Amino acid sequence: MSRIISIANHKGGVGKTTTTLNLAAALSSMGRRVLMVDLDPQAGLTIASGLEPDALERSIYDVLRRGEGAVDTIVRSSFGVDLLPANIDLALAELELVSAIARERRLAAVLAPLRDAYDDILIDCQPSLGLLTLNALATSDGVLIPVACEYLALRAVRGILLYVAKVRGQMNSQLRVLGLLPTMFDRRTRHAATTLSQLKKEFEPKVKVLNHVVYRSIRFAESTAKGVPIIEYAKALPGADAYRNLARDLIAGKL
Amino acid sequence: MSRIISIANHKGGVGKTTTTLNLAAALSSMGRRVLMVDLDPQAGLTIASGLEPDALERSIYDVLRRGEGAVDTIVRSSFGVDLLPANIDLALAELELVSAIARERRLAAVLAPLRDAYDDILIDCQPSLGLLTLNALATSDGVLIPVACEYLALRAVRGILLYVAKVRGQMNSQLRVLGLLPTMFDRRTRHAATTLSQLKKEFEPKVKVLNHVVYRSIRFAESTAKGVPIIEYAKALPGADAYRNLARDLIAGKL
Ligand SMILES: Nc1ncnc2c1ncn2[C@@H]1O[C@H](COP(=O)(O)OP(=O)(O)OP(=O)(O)O)[C@@H](O)[C@H]1O
Ligand SMILES: Nc1ncnc2c1ncn2[C@@H]1O[C@H](COP(=O)(O)OP(=O)(O)OP(=O)(O)O)[C@@H](O)[C@H]1O
Ligand SMILES: [Mg+2]
Ligand SMILES: [Mg+2]
Repeated sequence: MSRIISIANHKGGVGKTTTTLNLAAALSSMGRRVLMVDLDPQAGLTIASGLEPDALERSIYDVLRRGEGAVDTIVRSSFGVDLLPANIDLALAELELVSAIARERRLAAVLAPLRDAYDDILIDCQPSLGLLTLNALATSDGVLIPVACEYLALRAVRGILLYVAKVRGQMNSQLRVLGLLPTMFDRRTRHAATTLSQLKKEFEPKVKVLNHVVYRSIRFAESTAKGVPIIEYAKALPGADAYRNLARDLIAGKL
Repeated sequence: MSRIISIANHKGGVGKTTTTLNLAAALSSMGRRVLMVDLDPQAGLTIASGLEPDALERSIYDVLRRGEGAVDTIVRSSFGVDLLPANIDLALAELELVSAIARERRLAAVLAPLRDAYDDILIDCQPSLGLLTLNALATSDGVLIPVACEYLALRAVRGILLYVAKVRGQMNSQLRVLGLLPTMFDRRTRHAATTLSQLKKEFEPKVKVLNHVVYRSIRFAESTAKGVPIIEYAKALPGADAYRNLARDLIAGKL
């Protein structure tokens, strides 16, 4: 039975898509059977996986609407990991789901038949706390929260933690925060170090601030443009190590 | 009668809040009467203006719900520009507005009585294309689209342009794209230059790619943490010039 992990944070541009892709690639390179789910209408994960959202015959929108058919919608990413892809149609799902029955559990129903086929299912969430993100958290065992090491991202953390606590209280008592993943840490500036120490001061020990700090590097944007994960594009990059170590610790049950 | 400009892009972390704040400060320093509107439940603009979202007695959520009372909700930011502030309650507005009458024009009704008191009203939008952003675009004369000079941000531009065209066609024929504002341009990497030239190739001449390129600098995150606009915090920074020149060109009607 697979573990389902959401990568979520309503603050935009903190590295959710980058984390989903690179963690999935690292887990897969260690022998795990991994499925990525793109739950963002911008389809960043689908694009970064080397696919054209507009060229997809079926996407996760169709699956959510019909409540079935995930198996036939899964495609292979450019680096060999399975993906349930998205396109802009998914933006319709938010308004269409509002009046549906069991609207928060559509994704859970859709993923249920897949759970024996994979060890890990990673869901890339959009930068908002609407119905799609709610669907992701409602069906997840854990949530990984990337936090860019900058002031506004730090200030947004309280909001996502409150939201996760609400979902755990009202819909999914299994849901655990796996940790806050520091991203885009710029070693050349004091600002990042100050932000990271504030993050620890404010949220530890209730929530773990992961020590797999992902340093800022332009290699991430370059690798995304090529549809190649960082662990292949820039093997020796500290950021690649961070995602490999994160994958290893996840497999070892340390998170 | 004031001009209303939305700063919008569903791609997260591209500099929407930073642009709203610094453009507002620059316009105000040139004698314009400016109102900022925070339309994002994360309340980034409210925080960066030196205010505590949780300590607000009234916020834009109350105003949207009641359909009035904006004048009594406006507060002064730490740098002297008026702000219609937000807090996390605004996340409720999205679901509550769905079934309201004239749900797309709530913001227009609320801002109408203020239009004679200001020259420019700048609306900071959240990273999604839901009802709040729709309200902003439905009442705007122009939309400014910040685009980080990185691959995934480039790929998201088509999506926001299609959405703006839809709003112009169905709700607000005045709505114009003022331009794509290149942000976070890292001069040390080829990736930014490649992305910027692709942006121009793909979207000009239909849409203007503004030449006020905002270079990447940690000074932006530092200034936001202090609640001080970049034009005061780091006057000589090229990024401060970019926002000053953008303000000057807006006043001169060049955009
Ligand atoms: N450690 C890093 N160092 C430098 N750049 C990074 C890093 N991680 C991600 N990036 C880049 O930063 C940008 C934002 O990352 P990404 O798109 O993964 O964030 P996101 O949280 O998924 O954004 P959104 O909120 O729009 O979904 C991308 O251009 C990405 O390539
Ligand atoms: N030119 C720049 N150079 C470097 N950092 C910048 C620049 N502009 C903004 N930033 C920083 O990048 C981060 C993202 O910017 P900002 O929060 O303004 O984006 P946004 O589009 O409003 O994000 P969201 O999608 O979450 O609303 C912030 O930490 C901000 O301080
Ligand atoms: Mg993303
Ligand atoms: Mg913002």
